[in-house]
Amino acid sequence: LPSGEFLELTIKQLMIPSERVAHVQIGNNLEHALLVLTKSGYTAIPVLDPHYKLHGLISTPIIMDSILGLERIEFESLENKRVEEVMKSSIPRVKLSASIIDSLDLLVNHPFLCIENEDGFFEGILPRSTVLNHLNKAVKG
Amino acid sequence: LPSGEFLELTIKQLMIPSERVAHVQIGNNLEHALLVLTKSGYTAIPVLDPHYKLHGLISTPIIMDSILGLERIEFESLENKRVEEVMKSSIPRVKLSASIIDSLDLLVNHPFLCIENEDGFFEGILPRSTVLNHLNKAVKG
Ligand SMILES: Nc1ncnc2c1ncn2[C@@H]1O[C@@H]2COP(=O)(O)O[C@H]3[C@@H](O)[C@H](n4cnc5c(N)ncnc54)O[C@@H]3COP(=O)(O)O[C@H]2[C@H]1O
Ligand SMILES: Nc1ncnc2c1ncn2[C@@H]1O[C@@H]2COP(=O)(O)O[C@H]3[C@@H](O)[C@H](n4cnc5c(N)ncnc54)O[C@@H]3COP(=O)(O)O[C@H]2[C@H]1O
Repeated sequence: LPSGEFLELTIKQLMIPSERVAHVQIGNNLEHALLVLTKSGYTAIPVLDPHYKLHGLISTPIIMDSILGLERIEFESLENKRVEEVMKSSIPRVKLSASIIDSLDLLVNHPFLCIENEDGFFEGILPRSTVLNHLNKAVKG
Repeated sequence: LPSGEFLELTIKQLMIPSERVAHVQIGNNLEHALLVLTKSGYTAIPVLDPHYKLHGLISTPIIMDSILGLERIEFESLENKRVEEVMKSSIPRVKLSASIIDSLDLLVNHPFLCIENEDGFFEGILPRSTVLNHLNKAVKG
């Protein structure tokens, strides 16, 4: 059991804090979102509003699927669509006070989890790699 | 320690077998690759040849980055580029006989691992979600 040290770590200790998380804003169009994704190198990132409230996730599969026409991918329609029209808004939101053990459950189906504080403001993300890194050390250690 | 049952599982038992793995072939252009990625919903898939030898990985970040011009993403050049020109060819290749514990190491930095048999033919993939699912059950007891 990688209990003890690993399970005693808090989400706050393990997460990537909001200032280091690539994201887009409500109101951005898909062309902008695709540029942010491409330049950051990530395949999915959070969608926030100017108050740093979390609204959903946008990903390259979601963007590409939204412009998939009958005959080809219709890239010209990227600038006419906004992130809020296609983003995944039903996502797990983990409280800063949550335990690592509960996050392990959610990470089975989500490559990263969005962390919120008690007032619903975006605090950071917890990616699979961070948790796998600690589990790996616990198993080996 | 999630030893015992979890660590005794073999890669073969846990992997997604090749017939269920979305992939593209050497020689396909990036427009085709992007369509396969979009329709499958995955962000990265293996690149194989007609003999089912593994050559690398292609992903939406790699594709988008390859057509990122100075002013915009140049979608029209997708049909003129082939997967072998941009794919990631330096990737871990895990033998079917490898242990789960060695794969845990690699999964810290790779969302999935490609599995090969002794002759270098593609057998399947081991994604993070499968291993996280088993680790989660082992930790929960
Ligand atoms: N620039 C980079 N440097 C080193 N390794 C890189 C990398 N970009 C991607 N990777 C590797 O690829 C995995 C999948 O990245 P992806 O962008 O699909 O999926 C990412 C992305 O959607 C999101 N993510 C991670 N860090 C982020 C950040 N700083 N800002 C926004 N989103 C992030 O969390 C998902 C899972 O991340 P995780 O670290 O578990 O897993 C990452 C990591 O192992
Ligand atoms: N159709 C679907 N149904 C249910 N969940 C889905 C899904 N598509 C994606 N996911 C979820 O999103 C995660 C990241 O998918 P992604 O395509 O970026 O990254 C995937 C993809 O690059 C590759 N992969 C997984 N299954 C594949 C398959 N059958 N064929 C080709 N590549 C696959 O392995 C990576 C890690 O997969 P993992 O399962 O750990 O993690 C998956 C899974 O938790």
